[in-house]
Amino acid sequence: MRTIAIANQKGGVGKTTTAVNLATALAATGASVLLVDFDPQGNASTGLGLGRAERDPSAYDLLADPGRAAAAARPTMVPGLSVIPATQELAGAEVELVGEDNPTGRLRAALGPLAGFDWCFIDCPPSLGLLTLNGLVAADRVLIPLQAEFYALEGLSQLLKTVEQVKARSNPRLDLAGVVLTMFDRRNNLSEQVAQDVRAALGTRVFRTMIPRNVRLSEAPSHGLPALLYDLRCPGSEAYMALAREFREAA
Amino acid sequence: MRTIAIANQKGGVGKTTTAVNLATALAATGASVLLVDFDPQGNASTGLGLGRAERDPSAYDLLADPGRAAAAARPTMVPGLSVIPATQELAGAEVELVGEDNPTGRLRAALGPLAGFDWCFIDCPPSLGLLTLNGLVAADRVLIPLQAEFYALEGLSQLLKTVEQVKARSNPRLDLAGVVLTMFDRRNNLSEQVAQDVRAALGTRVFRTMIPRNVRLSEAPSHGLPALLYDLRCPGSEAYMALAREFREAA
Ligand SMILES: Nc1ncnc2c1ncn2[C@@H]1O[C@H](COP(=O)(O)OP(=O)(O)OP(=O)(O)O)[C@@H](O)[C@H]1O
Ligand SMILES: Nc1ncnc2c1ncn2[C@@H]1O[C@H](COP(=O)(O)OP(=O)(O)OP(=O)(O)O)[C@@H](O)[C@H]1O
Ligand SMILES: [Mg+2]
Ligand SMILES: [Mg+2]
Repeated sequence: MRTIAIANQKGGVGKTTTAVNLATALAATGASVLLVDFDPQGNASTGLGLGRAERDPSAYDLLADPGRAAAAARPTMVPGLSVIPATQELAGAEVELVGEDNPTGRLRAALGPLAGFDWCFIDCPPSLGLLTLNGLVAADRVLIPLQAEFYALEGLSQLLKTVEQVKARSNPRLDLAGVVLTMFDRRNNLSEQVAQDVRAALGTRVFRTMIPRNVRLSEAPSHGLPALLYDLRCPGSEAYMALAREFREAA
Repeated sequence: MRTIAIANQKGGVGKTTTAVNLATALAATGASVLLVDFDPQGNASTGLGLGRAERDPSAYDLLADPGRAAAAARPTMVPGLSVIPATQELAGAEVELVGEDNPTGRLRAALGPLAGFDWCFIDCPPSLGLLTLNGLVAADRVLIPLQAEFYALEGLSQLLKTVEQVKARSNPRLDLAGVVLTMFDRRNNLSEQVAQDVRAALGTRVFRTMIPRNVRLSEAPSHGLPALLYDLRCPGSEAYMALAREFREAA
């Protein structure tokens, strides 16, 4: 199993939308995929149709008892895609883990023994706290969704620095899978400008595929469906299928 | 001085854009305003033109030594608007304050003695952790920017619950100033649907003023300027001036 953390401390850049739709696109090619919702908001769980009452056990339970991962993973309406859901309880972990033994290695311990999955994606919350650090320590690669906006660009160097620190201190196998530009609007100079700046700085570490701004992507979660099931032909779904192809080639 | 926390754990909903532009609009009416950047990303500080080297002392220093608030507040290019800037160091506070004495009351202690300001706005990070809790404990009112999107709506009830808990346990004067709809796009059914749902649930606690999606609002920070100085006549600036009028009437 290869594990990919989807992280960016900037909020609202498309982490969850990327986690749900990239995982779905890979499952659609016949791979066996697990999505771990590691954000107390629980948006990825909602985006895959899980109600609040269908989240026991949840990701929070893995932190106290890593052996529960297999029991927490459950199938979704997408063939080949399972999910470990998140509840608000997960927010407590940021405080409860402080001072505990191995505070950033709990998720890695939980996912280690899991078998039967080709890929595992971890949707991280908008911060560089203990939940995201657990995601980075558990991962082989980190995928960074980047909204084509100025504030989002500002946080990128801090995020890359944190990835380097985690690689040096706790997880030597961690590398960057790549940066994917999201909510890209061709008509908007700012989008073009940010895309040029990021490609100039990071070169081939930026995926060629860009995810366009597409309202169908934001409508799908209100139906509890990934965009690929809600509207397979929309520009958003097509872009995530292209990203899945590019991602598999690069992996 | 009346203190307003701008909070929402959902990322990218327009907290910083609202903090910078509402504070600017109020200063433009002759009020004396302080903006506290309480997000380690430091976006509000950037949006008001402060470079990374101009942030000493910063909001982080207030947590260790509340007496430094007056020294940390500095003028901006907006007459009547001062800012206490944020640095990445602030992220450490989420861990350092755990187990300390009075972990959620540090900001309140720092802002209490400040004189000479009519209004104080606190830009909170996208989480319900110790930084946001410090903001809610220090505040008289909480203003909730809400993106007209499904995932943003999902988190609202958790946020309102947290506000009630803070009011019951640590800050009895805390009340909701209101919810302001942001990035509203009249052409998009989802926006209209979310706006209707929120008004049905919260009634007059939702501001009449809605902030439209307007690219000029996202361009302004790349020039280190609030939108009102970057482009006073754009729909975004006009909306924040209308919000400032409505906010003053309601206060
Ligand atoms: N390409 C897109 N086009 C249009 N809307 C999008 C797109 N990608 C995401 N969205 C919408 O934008 C909002 C933010 O996206 P999302 O919630 O996936 O970001 P996030 O980084 O996971 O946020 P958070 O930081 O809160 O976890 C959501 O309402 C989502 O539906
Ligand atoms: N009304 C608007 N129209 C267009 N763009 C907007 C609008 N409001 C905010 N933006 C842009 O959307 C992005 C998110 O806004 P902002 O950073 O203010 O949200 P936030 O809630 O403070 O995010 P975070 O959760 O990361 O702190 C920014 O790039 C900002 O420039
Ligand atoms: Mg998310
Ligand atoms: Mg912000």
